[in-house]
Amino acid sequence: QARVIAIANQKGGVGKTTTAINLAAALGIAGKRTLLVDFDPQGNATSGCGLSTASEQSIYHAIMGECSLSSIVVNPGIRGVDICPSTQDLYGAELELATVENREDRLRELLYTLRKGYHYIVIDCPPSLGLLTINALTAADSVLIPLQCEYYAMEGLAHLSETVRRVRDAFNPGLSVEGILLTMFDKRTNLSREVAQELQHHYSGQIFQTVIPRNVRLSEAPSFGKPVLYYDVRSIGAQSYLALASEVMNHGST
Amino acid sequence: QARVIAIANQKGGVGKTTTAINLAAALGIAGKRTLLVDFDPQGNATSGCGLSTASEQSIYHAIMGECSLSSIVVNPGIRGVDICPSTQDLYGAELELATVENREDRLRELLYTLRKGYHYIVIDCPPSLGLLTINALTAADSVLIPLQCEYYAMEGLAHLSETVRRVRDAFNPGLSVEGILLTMFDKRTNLSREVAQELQHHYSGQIFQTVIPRNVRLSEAPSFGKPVLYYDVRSIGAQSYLALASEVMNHGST
Ligand SMILES: Nc1ncnc2c1ncn2[C@@H]1O[C@H](COP(=O)(O)OP(=O)(O)OP(=O)(O)O)[C@@H](O)[C@H]1O
Ligand SMILES: Nc1ncnc2c1ncn2[C@@H]1O[C@H](COP(=O)(O)OP(=O)(O)OP(=O)(O)O)[C@@H](O)[C@H]1O
Ligand SMILES: [Mg+2]
Ligand SMILES: [Mg+2]
Repeated sequence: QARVIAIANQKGGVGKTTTAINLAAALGIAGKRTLLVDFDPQGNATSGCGLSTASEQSIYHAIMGECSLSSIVVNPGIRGVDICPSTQDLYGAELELATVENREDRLRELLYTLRKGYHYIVIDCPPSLGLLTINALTAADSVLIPLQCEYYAMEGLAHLSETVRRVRDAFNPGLSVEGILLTMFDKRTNLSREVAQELQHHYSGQIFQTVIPRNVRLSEAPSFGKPVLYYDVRSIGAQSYLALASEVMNHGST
Repeated sequence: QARVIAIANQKGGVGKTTTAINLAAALGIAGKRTLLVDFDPQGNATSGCGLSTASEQSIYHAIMGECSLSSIVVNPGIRGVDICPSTQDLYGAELELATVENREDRLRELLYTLRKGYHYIVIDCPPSLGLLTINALTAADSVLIPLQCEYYAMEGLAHLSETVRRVRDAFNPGLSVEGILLTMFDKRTNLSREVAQELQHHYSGQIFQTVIPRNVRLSEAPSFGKPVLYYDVRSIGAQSYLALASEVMNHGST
């Protein structure tokens, strides 16, 4: 039975997609069969793995009940990893879901059919707290929160924790916090160190040991359609995501 | 009659808020009375100017017709700049607006009453293409598109241009593109140079001469609640936004 992890933070550009792709790839290399669900209409997790964001059927059609989830699962050629691609159609889902029955539960129902075939399911979320992110939190066993070491990123954390609490109370009592992941850490700046210290103070016990440094190889890899592990495995970015994967594997029992 | 400029891009973390605050402050220093509208529920433009994101009344209440816009305008102590602050209530607006009359037009109607009092109105948008951003594009004379020099940021540009075209056809025939602003440009990386070259190739004529370099002073300033011009005016970040403001002033006739 797969462990489902949602990668969420309404703050934009904090490393959600980069974490979703590279954590999934690292879990795959460690021999864990992993499904990566791209639940962001931008489709960055889809294109970051070399797939097209213009396919006929995608997660949008599955969510709206027009096809099964298994019919859209694709193997992008990354060891141990399958993907549910996203397309721009998903932009319409936020408004279209607003008025349907059990609108928060659609993704959880869909994933139910596939959980037996994987060890992990990783869901990349858009930068918002709308119905797509709520669906992901309702479907997840835990939420992994990437956090850039910057001022604005800290600001949104209290509101995100509040949203997680509300989803736990209303839809998903088992939802826990997998952890807060510091991303784009730049040891040369005071800002990164100050934010990290402040986080340790307010959220101690919830922060991953692994810290992802700012590393240009991480931002170059998507233009080759590959996770960084297949672009430059010796880079500090790749090594950090391998370390993150072992922390995640040690957390759970799968 | 104020010129209304929306700062929009659905890609997260590309520098929308940083541009909105620092462009508004630079226009204020140049003697142009400027209204900064924080239309993002995250409230980063509000807190980045030292104001609280927990006030009783905000742009949310004005949009929902509960108070006038002028009653929520605040002077944050930045020369020539007033602000319409945002609070977390705005998170609810996307869903609440979904089923009301002329839902795309609410912000344009509100701003109509204030346009005479300012030279410029600058609107900070959330990282999405939902009803809040559509409202901002409907109310605007032009859209300024901040673009990080990274692969994923390039990907969303075609879809954003498509959305601008659709808003122009359906709601706002006068909507033009103020320009594409390259942000967080790092001259040490090939990626920044390659993205800049690719942009010049596909969007030539629409790109600002001014390029905003990656500069840590820009990310430090918000923790002091000040635009970078009031935190470190000699920094390259501050100088770049002063240059951007003169380009914007030369574009228009105000
Ligand atoms: N550790 C890192 N070092 C350097 N660049 C990074 C790192 N992590 C992510 N990036 C780059 O920063 C940008 C933002 O990251 P990413 O797109 O993964 O964030 P996101 O949270 O998914 O954004 P969005 O909110 O738009 O979904 C991307 O261009 C990515 O390549
Ligand atoms: N030129 C720059 N140099 C260094 N840091 C920058 C620069 N511009 C913005 N930043 C920092 O990068 C982060 C992202 O910028 P910002 O929050 O302005 O982007 P945004 O597009 O408004 O994000 P969102 O999509 O969440 O609204 C912030 O922490 C900001 O301080
Ligand atoms: Mg993303
Ligand atoms: Mg912003």
